[in-house]
Amino acid sequence: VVAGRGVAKRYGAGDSAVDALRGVDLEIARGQFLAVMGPSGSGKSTLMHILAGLDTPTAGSVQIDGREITTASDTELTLIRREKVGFIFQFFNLLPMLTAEENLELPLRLAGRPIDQAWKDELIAAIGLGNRLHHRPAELSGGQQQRVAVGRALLTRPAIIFGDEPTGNLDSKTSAEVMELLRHAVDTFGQTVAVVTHDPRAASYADRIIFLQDGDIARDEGRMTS
Amino acid sequence: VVAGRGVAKRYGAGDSAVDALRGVDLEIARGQFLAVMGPSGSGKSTLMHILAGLDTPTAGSVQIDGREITTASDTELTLIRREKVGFIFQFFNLLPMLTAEENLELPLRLAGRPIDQAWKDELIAAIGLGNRLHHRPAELSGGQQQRVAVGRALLTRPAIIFGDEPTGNLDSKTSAEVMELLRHAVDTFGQTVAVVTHDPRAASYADRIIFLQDGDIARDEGRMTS
Ligand SMILES: Nc1ncnc2c1ncn2[C@@H]1O[C@H](COP(=O)(O)OP(=O)(O)OP(=O)(O)O)[C@@H](O)[C@H]1O
Ligand SMILES: Nc1ncnc2c1ncn2[C@@H]1O[C@H](COP(=O)(O)OP(=O)(O)OP(=O)(O)O)[C@@H](O)[C@H]1O
Ligand SMILES: [Mg+2]
Ligand SMILES: [Mg+2]
Repeated sequence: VVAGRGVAKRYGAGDSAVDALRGVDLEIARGQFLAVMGPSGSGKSTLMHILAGLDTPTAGSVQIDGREITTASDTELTLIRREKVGFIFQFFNLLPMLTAEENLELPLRLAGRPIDQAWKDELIAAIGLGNRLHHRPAELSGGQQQRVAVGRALLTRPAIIFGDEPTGNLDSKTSAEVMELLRHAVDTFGQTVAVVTHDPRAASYADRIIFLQDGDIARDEGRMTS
Repeated sequence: VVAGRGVAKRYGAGDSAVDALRGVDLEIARGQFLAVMGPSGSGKSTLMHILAGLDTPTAGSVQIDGREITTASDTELTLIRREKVGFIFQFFNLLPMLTAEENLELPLRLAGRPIDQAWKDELIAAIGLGNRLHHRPAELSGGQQQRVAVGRALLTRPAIIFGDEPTGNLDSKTSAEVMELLRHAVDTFGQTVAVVTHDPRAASYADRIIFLQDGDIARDEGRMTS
C-alpha cells in the first residue's frame, strides 16, 4: 500500500550536509504491521514523514495506494493524505484550542466523512479517555495527549497509519493497550500500520521489524520472538 | 534539599473537579537519586512542576533548600528557580530560535554565571551532540532535542535536577548514556536528581523509587533490584 524507492533526504550542502536518509527502498504490504527501530538520529521520523507525504525527499519516489506523491500537486497531496493517511506524531500535534473529542474527530470532519459512532465509542473505551473528552490538550497529561493522537489516527481508518513513537510517553500498561488496539485494527479490518518505536515490547506486536542506521535499512526481519 | 508537605492540586471545582494530587508528603535528601513512576495521569508531571516551583499547589507547602516557595513573591521564586533548580521537561521546552549550544548555555547566561568549559565539554561528549551544536531544535531529531534538554539541566549543576521522562524519546543505548550521566553527577559531585520515568531500566539507576497512583504515593522503596 506504500512503496518507497531510493528515498533520500539531505539537509544543507557541502561539508556540513546531513544525509538523514541515503536511498531507502521499502514496501509496506496491505494489512501489514511494521515496526521501525534504530538509534536516535538514524532517520526514522524523517522516513515516516516522507512516506506519509508530510515531507518531500531530496531524491527517490513514494507511492501511496499506487499514487506517486513526489510529483503530486499540493492540492492532490492534501487530498491523498486526508483520504489515505493517519499519522500519530512524536509530539502529538493536537490543536490546543480544541477539546480531546474535537481533536479526535477533526480529520473526519475536515474530510466531510461521517463518524462511525460504534468505532468511536470502542476507541474511547480502549484508550481510556472517557472522562477527559471535554478537556483541551493543556489540561491533559503527556500520556493522555498521546492517547488522543492515537485515537485520532485510528478513528479515520485510513489506508495506512504511521505512528512516530506512539507509546513514548505511556506507562507499560497503557502502552500495551495502545499496541493491542493497533493490532486489533490490523487483525479485524486489515488496517495497515507502521510504527517507529524504541520499545522492544511495542515492536513485538508487529509482523515485521526494520532497523535503521545512519539513514539506511540495516536489517529487515519477521516478527520478533521474545 | 526538597520537602513537600500536604501537597495538593485540584483543577476545576464541584463535580467536574480533578484532584491531580491529594496531599502528598515527600522529602528528597541531598545527593539522592529518586525515580517517580506510576500510571499515565497519576500526577507525576504535576508533582514535579510543583516541587520545582513551576506551578503552585492548591494546598500544602514546598521548601527548596529551606526556602518556602509557596509564599515566595514572583521575583523571589524566579531567583530560587534560577539558582537552585534544573528541569528536563517532558517536551523539552527548548527555544526554537537558539542553537543547541545556545540552548545548553542559556540558564547559566541568564543567571550571569560563568560556564565551566571542562564540564560542558564532558557533557557534550557524553550526550553525543558534538556535531549538532549549531543546529536549531527544528533541525534535530526528537531524541537529539531531548539530549540538549538533559545537557542544559546538568550544565548548571543546580541544587536539584527534576527530569520529566528524560529518556522517553531515546533508544536504549542513548537512554543508558543519559541515566549514567545523571548517576555520574550524583556519585561524583553529590547532584540531587529526581526523575519521572515509565522505563524500569531508567528507574534501576535510582537509589529510591516512588510509585504514584491517582495523585497519591502508593509505594516508596529503595533501589530496584533487576
Ligand atoms: N488544567 C487541567 N485541568 C484539568 N485536569 C488537569 C489539568 N492538568 C492536568 N490535569 C489532570 O491531572 C492529572 C495528572 O496529570 P499529570 O500530567 O501530572 O499526569 P502524569 O502522571 O504526568 O501522566 P503521564 O504519565 O501521562 O505524563 C491527569 O489526569 C490530567 O488529566
Ligand atoms: N532541518 C534539518 N537540518 C539538518 N539536519 C536535520 C534536519 N532535520 C533533521 N536532521 C537530522 O536528520 C537526522 C535524522 O533525524 P530523524 O528525526 O529522522 O531521526 P530519528 O531516527 O527520528 O531520531 P529520534 O529517535 O531521536 O527521534 C538527525 O541526525 C537530525 O539531526
Ligand atoms: Mg524521531
Ligand atoms: Mg507527565
